[in-house]
Amino acid sequence: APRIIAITNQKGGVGKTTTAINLAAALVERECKVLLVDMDPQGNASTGLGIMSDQRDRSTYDVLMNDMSVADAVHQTDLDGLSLIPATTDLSSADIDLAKAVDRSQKLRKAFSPLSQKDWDYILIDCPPSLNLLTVNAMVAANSVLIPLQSEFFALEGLSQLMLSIREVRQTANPDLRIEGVLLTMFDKRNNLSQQVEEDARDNLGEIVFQTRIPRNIRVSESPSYSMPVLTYDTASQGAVAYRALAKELLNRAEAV
Amino acid sequence: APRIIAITNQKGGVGKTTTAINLAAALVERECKVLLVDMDPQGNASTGLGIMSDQRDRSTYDVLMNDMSVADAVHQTDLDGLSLIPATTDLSSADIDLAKAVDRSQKLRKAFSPLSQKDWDYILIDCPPSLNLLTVNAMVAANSVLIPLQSEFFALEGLSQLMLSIREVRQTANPDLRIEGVLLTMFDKRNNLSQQVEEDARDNLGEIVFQTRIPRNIRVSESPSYSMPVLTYDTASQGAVAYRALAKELLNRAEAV
Ligand SMILES: Nc1ncnc2c1ncn2[C@@H]1O[C@H](COP(=O)(O)OP(=O)(O)OP(=O)(O)O)[C@@H](O)[C@H]1O
Ligand SMILES: Nc1ncnc2c1ncn2[C@@H]1O[C@H](COP(=O)(O)OP(=O)(O)OP(=O)(O)O)[C@@H](O)[C@H]1O
Ligand SMILES: [Mg+2]
Ligand SMILES: [Mg+2]
Repeated sequence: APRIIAITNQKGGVGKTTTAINLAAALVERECKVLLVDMDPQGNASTGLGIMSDQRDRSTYDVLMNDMSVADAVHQTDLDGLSLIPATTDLSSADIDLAKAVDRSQKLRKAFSPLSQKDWDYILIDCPPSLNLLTVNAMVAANSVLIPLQSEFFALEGLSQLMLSIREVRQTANPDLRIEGVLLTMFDKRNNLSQQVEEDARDNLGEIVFQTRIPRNIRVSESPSYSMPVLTYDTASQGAVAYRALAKELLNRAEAV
Repeated sequence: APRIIAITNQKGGVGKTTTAINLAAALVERECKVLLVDMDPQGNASTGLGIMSDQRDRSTYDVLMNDMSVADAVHQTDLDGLSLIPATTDLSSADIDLAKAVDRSQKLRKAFSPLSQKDWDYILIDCPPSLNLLTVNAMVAANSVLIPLQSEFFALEGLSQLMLSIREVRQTANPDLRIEGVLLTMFDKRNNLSQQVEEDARDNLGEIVFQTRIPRNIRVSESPSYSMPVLTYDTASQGAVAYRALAKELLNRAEAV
């Protein structure tokens, strides 16, 4: 079966979508077949990969609420090997709609159950900035959670709450849920705050924190306006180099397990 | 009655909390009495003003779910004239708990109804990164909405969705809800992306966009780790100067109306 990774952190603006898009692109460069599932009603991952809002006739909402199969909901992106299930704004009502369903936190997992390694090597799920039913669905369906951590003060504050939620999902619905890793994002080595956050993270979380740090890099934030990952937009940029290093580290960890 | 402003944008990490804390501090400098209500389960505004999680025995959750009065829930901060109702993590379940209540979107407005100008001149509400029942409660209780807009590509994408939600609240629950303004945050004048976002925002939204832009300024992101607004942490910083200019512009607009 594919390896399923939920990219989540309820703190907003920490680089979840940017990591989902660029890690997916870096895995595809390494000959992996990747599916990106956009679970955020904002639809930033969908836009960042060039699937505009008027092209999202089949979406994550359909998979969760209308029993559409993953195979029917998938869109091709401009990148060979990278497929996407886009998000629409009606996903924001899925939270309240799902609350009434019996199997409300299992919907995504059930949709993934027919899938095999032949379909995809990796499924990445971009989560909204909240610990709501959409994020819980992603954690229940996933093998592991990748946590982007912005190198800023407020970012550390939410981490313990997130770890509690992961433990709760592990105890109630998904006993195998692991932490893939914590990823330092928007890192600026000239700035004390970034260094402080890295020190705190490595002291408290140890090996869980990826060695790879993603630097703050303007080319990263420009790339979605051209509907492409930074790896395509500016292949030699610091951002592209860092996301390739992350893919390599992730694949090495997977082999070691 | 106090003027009530909800600071909201479902896009994460755009500067809602930073604006709530520093605009509150700048209004206090101008002799206004201000109450800041933290509606985000992350509790960043509470931490940023020095009310740590073990001191939040009375909180926004109590006001919404346990009929605690605003007067009983208020904490003093280190700043004379600035009071706070802190947020706790159980607020994240308030969303699902509130869904069952009859008057689920009116809870905060009812809690504010006994308040008068003698209590506060301004009430600022820091919202979570989502269009959930907590944010709807804030919009129903508010006179106006202030929208921080990060000067980045993904930021513009969510704006139309937010405007639709504001219109919906105006039509169903709060006919007087106005837009206080759209505030450009983390603005970097050396960077094309920032200039592009400013141009797009002023072209599409005109006068709604504040003249004041908040620059990206490291002192702003350092100040919450010292539990103080940037106005106190580094009074001469570009961030402090910009938030004072914002308070002045806001007060001028209020007089003009
Ligand atoms: N390494 C980086 N260097 C510079 N800018 C970055 C970097 N990573 C992300 N950004 C920018 O920071 C902003 C926030 O990133 P992003 O939208 O990926 O975060 P998010 O966690 O998905 O946000 P949300 O909580 O709203 O879903 C975006 O404008 C993005 O382009
Ligand atoms: N003008 C600025 N210059 C530099 N850094 C800033 C500025 N404004 C905000 N920040 C930093 O950017 C990050 C995001 O800001 P903030 O937490 O206020 O956004 P938010 O919209 O409240 O996020 P959330 O969606 O999680 O509630 C924080 O680490 C903050 O310190
Ligand atoms: Mg995102
Ligand atoms: Mg905030």
